[in-house]
Amino acid sequence: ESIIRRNMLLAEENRRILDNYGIKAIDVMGATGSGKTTLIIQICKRLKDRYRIAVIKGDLTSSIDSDMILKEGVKSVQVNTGRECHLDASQIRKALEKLELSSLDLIFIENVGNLICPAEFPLGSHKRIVVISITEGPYTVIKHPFMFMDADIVVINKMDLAEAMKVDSDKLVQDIRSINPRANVVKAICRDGIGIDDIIHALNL
Amino acid sequence: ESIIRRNMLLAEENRRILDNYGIKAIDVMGATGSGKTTLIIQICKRLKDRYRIAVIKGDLTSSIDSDMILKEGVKSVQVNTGRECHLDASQIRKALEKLELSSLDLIFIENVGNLICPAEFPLGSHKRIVVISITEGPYTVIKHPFMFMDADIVVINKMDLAEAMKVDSDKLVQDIRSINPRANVVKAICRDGIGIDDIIHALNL
Ligand SMILES: Nc1nc2c(ncn2[C@@H]2O[C@H](COP(=O)(O)OP(=O)(O)OP(=O)(O)O)[C@@H](O)[C@H]2O)c(=O)[nH]1
Ligand SMILES: Nc1nc2c(ncn2[C@@H]2O[C@H](COP(=O)(O)OP(=O)(O)OP(=O)(O)O)[C@@H](O)[C@H]2O)c(=O)[nH]1
Ligand SMILES: [Mg+2]
Ligand SMILES: [Mg+2]
Repeated sequence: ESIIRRNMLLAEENRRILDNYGIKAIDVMGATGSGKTTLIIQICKRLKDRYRIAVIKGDLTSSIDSDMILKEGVKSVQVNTGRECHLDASQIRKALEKLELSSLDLIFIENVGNLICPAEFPLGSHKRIVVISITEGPYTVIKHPFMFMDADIVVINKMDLAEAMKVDSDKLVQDIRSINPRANVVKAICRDGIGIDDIIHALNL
Repeated sequence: ESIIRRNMLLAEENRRILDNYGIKAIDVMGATGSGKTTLIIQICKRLKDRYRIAVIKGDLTSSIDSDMILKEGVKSVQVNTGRECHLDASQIRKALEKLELSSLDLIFIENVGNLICPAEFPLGSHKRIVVISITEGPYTVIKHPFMFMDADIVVINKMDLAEAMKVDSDKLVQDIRSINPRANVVKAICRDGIGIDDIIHALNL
């Protein structure tokens, strides 16, 4: 599949650019509304005094997330993917050209809300966080094996709703471990800041 | 885009086959874990004495949903899409060939859990239901306009969690109406059977 191959080469170029500037890039992926933006904002609140941060956000349309991040005083670039269900490496390259890379340490790349397509299109990042929500039910991990295979950190979010959902979060942890034994799994309530320090620690930040 | 065009022709063929047998086919779409299977099972409980029903389910892998439906005494065909983020018309054609069409009145087609890709690939159905969950947050509709443009019914599910999520369901209804004024919107708690009769009524069943 030459589209996949071409994307991979562009992703490697992005990675070289980031490494030249000493910038760490972190993918944040997950289904629509799982808590990606909430997580990024919570991380930024804690880290923006120690690191110079920017966020690249992909959505089909609108600048809702990007505007929210700008309100936090964090640089943000919005990428609109139109009908494409994932960001690709060429879009990230263009976004990097809009940022002043010499003045950044850390870039979060929030992908389009989708648990399938982003797994096929690496962007050149150093780490990948996947955010699932307990509200998605018990089979989220089993049904989407490819998304979890390359995850460094998996966040099980909205744990405040675990009881109402009657979903066993320990079973979800097992499902993740059976696909990817080296993934760091953190149970969180991102909206309330619970679990954020563990995620920052897992990122070595 | 010749893949899209070819799919459209196959979808029209599927539609002719269904019409020849007098079978109504209903798409059920929505993000991962929004409540599609729960909705279908609740509808089947109420309708299986009046209609002969089958369900075609698409998932990347596994037969979890199909097995659940079979447990309800309803015929089910599982389609595994591999790395594809949506069902396509050729897969539905093969699934139809596995069913005894002369002994069916109604087919539900539950798509892969994804709010983007299925909108691009019509399957030949008569009606489309889109299930969103209040737990996905306030921007689900605005961020995915294409999915709602052709919806006949939109179900806002998991209303039992609306208060905990602090999401305004009336604003979601407005968002749907501004994209698609003719869509029938039903607030539901599928797990508890609330809203199901309204959905059945909206389907003219
Ligand atoms: N109950 C609960 N709600 C949460 C939590 N974290 C986030 N939310 C809510 O979930 C909704 C979606 O959160 P977002 O952070 O926008 O999710 P997202 O993954 O960025 O969504 P998209 O970018 O649109 O795919 C919002 O209403 C948040 O307030 C949590 O821990 N508990
Ligand atoms: N709280 C609550 N949970 C619900 C409701 N409806 C469904 N659920 C739960 O949500 C989870 C997912 O439901 P499913 O019906 O499997 O969702 P789905 O859309 O078929 O999921 P996929 O086919 O995997 O994309 C399950 O744990 C259900 O029990 C509801 O009205 N309220
Ligand atoms: Mg977001
Ligand atoms: Mg299902």
